Amino acid sequence: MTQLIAVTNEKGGVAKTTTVLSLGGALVEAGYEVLLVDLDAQANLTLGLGITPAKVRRSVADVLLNSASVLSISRETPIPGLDLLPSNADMGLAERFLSIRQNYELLLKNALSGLTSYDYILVDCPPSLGAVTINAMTAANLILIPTQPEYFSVHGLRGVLAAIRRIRSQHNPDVNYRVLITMMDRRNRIHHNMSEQLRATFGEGVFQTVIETDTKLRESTVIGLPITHFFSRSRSAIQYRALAQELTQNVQET
Amino acid sequence: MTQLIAVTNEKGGVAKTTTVLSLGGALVEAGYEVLLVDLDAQANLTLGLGITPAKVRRSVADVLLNSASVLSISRETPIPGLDLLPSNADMGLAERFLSIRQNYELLLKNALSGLTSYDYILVDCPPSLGAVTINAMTAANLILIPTQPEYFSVHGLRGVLAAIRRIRSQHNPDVNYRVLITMMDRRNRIHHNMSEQLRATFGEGVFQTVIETDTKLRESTVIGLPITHFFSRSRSAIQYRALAQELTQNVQET
Ligand SMILES: Nc1ncnc2c1ncn2[C@@H]1O[C@H](COP(=O)(O)OP(=O)(O)OP(=O)(O)O)[C@@H](O)[C@H]1O
Ligand SMILES: Nc1ncnc2c1ncn2[C@@H]1O[C@H](COP(=O)(O)OP(=O)(O)OP(=O)(O)O)[C@@H](O)[C@H]1O
Ligand SMILES: [Mg+2]
Ligand SMILES: [Mg+2]
Repeated sequence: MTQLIAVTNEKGGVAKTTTVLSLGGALVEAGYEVLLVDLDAQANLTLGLGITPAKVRRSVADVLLNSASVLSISRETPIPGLDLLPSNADMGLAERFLSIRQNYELLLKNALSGLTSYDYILVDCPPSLGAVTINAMTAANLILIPTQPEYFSVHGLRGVLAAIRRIRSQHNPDVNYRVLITMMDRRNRIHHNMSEQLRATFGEGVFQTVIETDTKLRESTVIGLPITHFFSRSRSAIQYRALAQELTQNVQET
Repeated sequence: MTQLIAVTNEKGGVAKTTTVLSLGGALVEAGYEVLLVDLDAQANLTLGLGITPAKVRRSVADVLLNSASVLSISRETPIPGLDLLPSNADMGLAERFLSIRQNYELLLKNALSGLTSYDYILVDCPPSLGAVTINAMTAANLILIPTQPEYFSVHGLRGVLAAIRRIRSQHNPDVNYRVLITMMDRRNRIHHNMSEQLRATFGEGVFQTVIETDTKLRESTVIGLPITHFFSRSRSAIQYRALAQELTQNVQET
């Protein structure tokens, strides 16, 4: 049964795209068939796989706005078993014009419903809680919320959880969520305190796995490969593999 | 003559809010009268000044959506000479519903036009190029673009510059822009290479002042004060003062 995971947080720069790229790489290494979906007009996920967004003629925006089929836009990536639905600047139009349609929240879920050959579909969201992110949350089995252990990030969880409550009451009552601590600097006192606070507040709702800062991740985005396939023995590759293992063992109720 | 500076970048987590807070503190220290405007539904600028967004009943959203007067929502902050137009979650509604109005781009410019007693108005934008950010760019004399010297951030400038070209051709032909390098780690090779690339591409269009990583900035957000008033001798307080000086001396053509 295909598991769809929406990776989202209204807070910017918390490693949403990096998590989709790296977790995707780790899941493929573990033998799963994986589809990545780029819902951000910035198209960083597309860029992070070595594809120039300006050269993408048909993107996920065509699927959402013009009912293009998913298969007509999907691409293979340099990694066998890892496919991509790319984004481009048109996604900005989707953000502005989707919400005036009736039942716009279900567009992504319906478009992806036939893709039963994938074990996991990972969706990268923009830093907002607008129409595009709502689509991803409505289609999701799990909402994975990357969070830096910093004041603005932790405060921002409130808005994301309010959106999840709305989604549960409308179209997706069974969706779970889990928080992933990212870009953690173990020597930093604020990071330590905020991580403790997150575990105290969310308990099982926080992944055991923590992703620490690792400058190799910055290098992998320039090269256009997930960290698992760029620098296999790096700290972040090892940590994202641990995340993939934790995820595949138990997508828990929260 | 009041100078309005919109601090914006579609890329998330590049220190837009931190720059508005810190630069605001530095300008007030130098004797200027300053108004900060929070246009982000996350309301991090409001939070960073010690105000709980959930308790803000009337925000900038009321000004944009319901023609509330600016004076009816403006607040003093703990810092004399530094006032704030706060945000709250209603700003999400502004992002969704503004763009269907005729000439929506001019709403902020018109609302702020009577505030001649301020020397500087600094506007914090959400990580997007939607209707709210377009309002800020249209009202601005200068668009300040904080950018981390990393691949996704530098690539994202393309989208911001395209938006500036559109704004110049429509309602604001004289607006300038300048890039500010933020969260720089001088020991990091990628940061060094990307900074060189930015200077080679933009020349004078990049501030001389660079803001380096400084964990004291993280602590100041928790306390609710700009870094200049929280830890006056810290590296980032000194660098944001240098930025204020560079800004007040020459808001150059780019
Ligand atoms: N663990 C890490 N260690 C060091 N750098 C990291 C780490 N994770 C991500 N980064 C870097 O931090 C920056 C922010 O990450 P990323 O772009 O993935 O965040 P995002 O949440 O997708 O941002 P946005 O809100 O703009 O979509 C990127 O330049 C990325 O390379
Ligand atoms: N120079 C710096 N050194 C260390 N940390 C910093 C620095 N500048 C900002 N930060 C921290 O990095 C995080 C991101 O900064 P900030 O929230 O200001 O970015 P932003 O661009 O406003 O994000 P968003 O796109 O979500 O609005 C914050 O937790 C902030 O405290
Ligand atoms: Mg991203
Ligand atoms: Mg911000």
